[in-house]
Amino acid sequence: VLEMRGIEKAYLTGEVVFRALKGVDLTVRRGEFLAVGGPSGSGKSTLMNLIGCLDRPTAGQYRLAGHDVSGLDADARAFVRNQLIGFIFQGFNLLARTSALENVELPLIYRGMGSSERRRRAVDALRHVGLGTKLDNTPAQLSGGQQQRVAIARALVTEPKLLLADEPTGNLDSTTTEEVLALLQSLHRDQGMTIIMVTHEPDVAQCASRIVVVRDGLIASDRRVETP
Amino acid sequence: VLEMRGIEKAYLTGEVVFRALKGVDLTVRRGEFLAVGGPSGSGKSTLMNLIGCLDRPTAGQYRLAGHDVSGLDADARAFVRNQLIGFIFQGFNLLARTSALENVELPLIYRGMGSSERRRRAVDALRHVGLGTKLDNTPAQLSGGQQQRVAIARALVTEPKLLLADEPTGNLDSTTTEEVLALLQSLHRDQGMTIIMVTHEPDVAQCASRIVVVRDGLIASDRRVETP
Ligand SMILES: Nc1ncnc2c1ncn2[C@@H]1O[C@H](COP(=O)(O)OP(=O)(O)OP(=O)(O)O)[C@@H](O)[C@H]1O
Ligand SMILES: Nc1ncnc2c1ncn2[C@@H]1O[C@H](COP(=O)(O)OP(=O)(O)OP(=O)(O)O)[C@@H](O)[C@H]1O
Ligand SMILES: [Mg+2]
Ligand SMILES: [Mg+2]
Repeated sequence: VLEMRGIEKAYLTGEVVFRALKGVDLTVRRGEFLAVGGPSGSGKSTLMNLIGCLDRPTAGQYRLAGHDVSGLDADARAFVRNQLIGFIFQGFNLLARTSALENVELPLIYRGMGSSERRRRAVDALRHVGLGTKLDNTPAQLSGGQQQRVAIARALVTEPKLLLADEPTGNLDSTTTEEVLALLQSLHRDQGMTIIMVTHEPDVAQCASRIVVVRDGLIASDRRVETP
Repeated sequence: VLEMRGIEKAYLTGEVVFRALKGVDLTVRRGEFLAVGGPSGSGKSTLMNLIGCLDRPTAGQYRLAGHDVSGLDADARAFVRNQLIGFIFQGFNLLARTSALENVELPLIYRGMGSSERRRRAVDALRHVGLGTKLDNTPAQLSGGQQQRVAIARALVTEPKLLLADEPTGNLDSTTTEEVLALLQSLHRDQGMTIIMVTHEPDVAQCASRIVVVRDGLIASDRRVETP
């Protein structure tokens, strides 16, 4: 479903050029479940932003679902994202002045879905992550783990073909983590959703069938693992 | 060093009253190292905000370092915090438009420290968490784990008597987590710093000598453990 070749990303801070990604090759087939690990600052979120078309590479080619996306402008990328991708951000990126329910409805508004169908699906998505009693709370009225779960619900509400999850369980206790992982695994099994998940936790990485380790802007290892 | 009795915190959302803390008794002596665990939404961060004088309880008494703080106004609480407490927030709470270095200098500015001494200490604190090459980056130019480490450096730069750490390693890989925990343990051992740390990770909780579990706004268990 996605193919990256020679992907580079450099940032300019003042007069210093920092090479966050130095040449990444990555091919992911439909229905795969990948875990991405590696040290803090190694380039994982940068890679996820490029895969998710939130940003453009400095060099290299990127084909997603058969189309060359490395050349697309901002509007075209936004369209691709809304159609195909669900993104759980490391920092959640919720809208501060709107409720949990409205935050989760937002991607459906972009799709032009009618308001009652939209509401029904958003309520469902929030119930699936245990937030049925928090629909009207704004992010500031939610705990860290509850905010994380709103971000998860928002990413899943459009039933994306590709889910990009950047540390989706970092603020969750072990029980809630297991519930979220069980939800992701069932979507993977039953709907064939392709999942790429950054995680620092070995237990969480074990849900995946392939583990990619990023180190210093390069892919250090990429191997299949036995899933129990 | 701190004593809470009958502490309650309720929030009003619309017309609904939600009781986040329903009557907490907690006594912590100088030099203790506590881990606080419990399910997402159980009240851990709410408790930490009250301990750290960032918020006031709805009911109950709170004495910190011998003074009754439950009755203090906002300015008095800010003074107490700056003098005694270092706080690592679950959401980091960095200033978005200022560099890592300036973020870490901020508590020292409040203390009236001269600019060259301030700079020296802030650079040291950032080096201790491995961010010596990122001093001028703003939070948007830092990875999630790097932002978390800036928050850690900022909390430690004033050499606080009481460190309140809300999930300080949630975004860090295992190696960086070990380095941060080693730093906290040496401050605990050598400077007698009192530490209260919320964490979901069992490995991290094992550094503490006492574990408190919060469940549904109450303390469900509070016991001492053997530290290796
Ligand atoms: N300003 C607020 N208004 C309404 N409810 C609130 C507010 N702040 C917190 N809450 C509620 O209080 C409860 C406890 O929140 P708290 O942030 O203390 O949880 P927590 O134990 O830190 O959870 P987590 O592990 O997810 O960080 C949650 O159910 C949350 O929805
Ligand atoms: N806008 C930017 N300007 C300059 N440098 C940046 C920018 N964004 C990221 N970086 C740098 O790129 C590197 C990789 O960042 P990235 O967020 O991809 O790391 P990460 O692997 O996700 O780390 P973590 O595990 O801490 O979340 C970091 O060293 C960071 O400082
Ligand atoms: Mg990251
Ligand atoms: Mg919390």
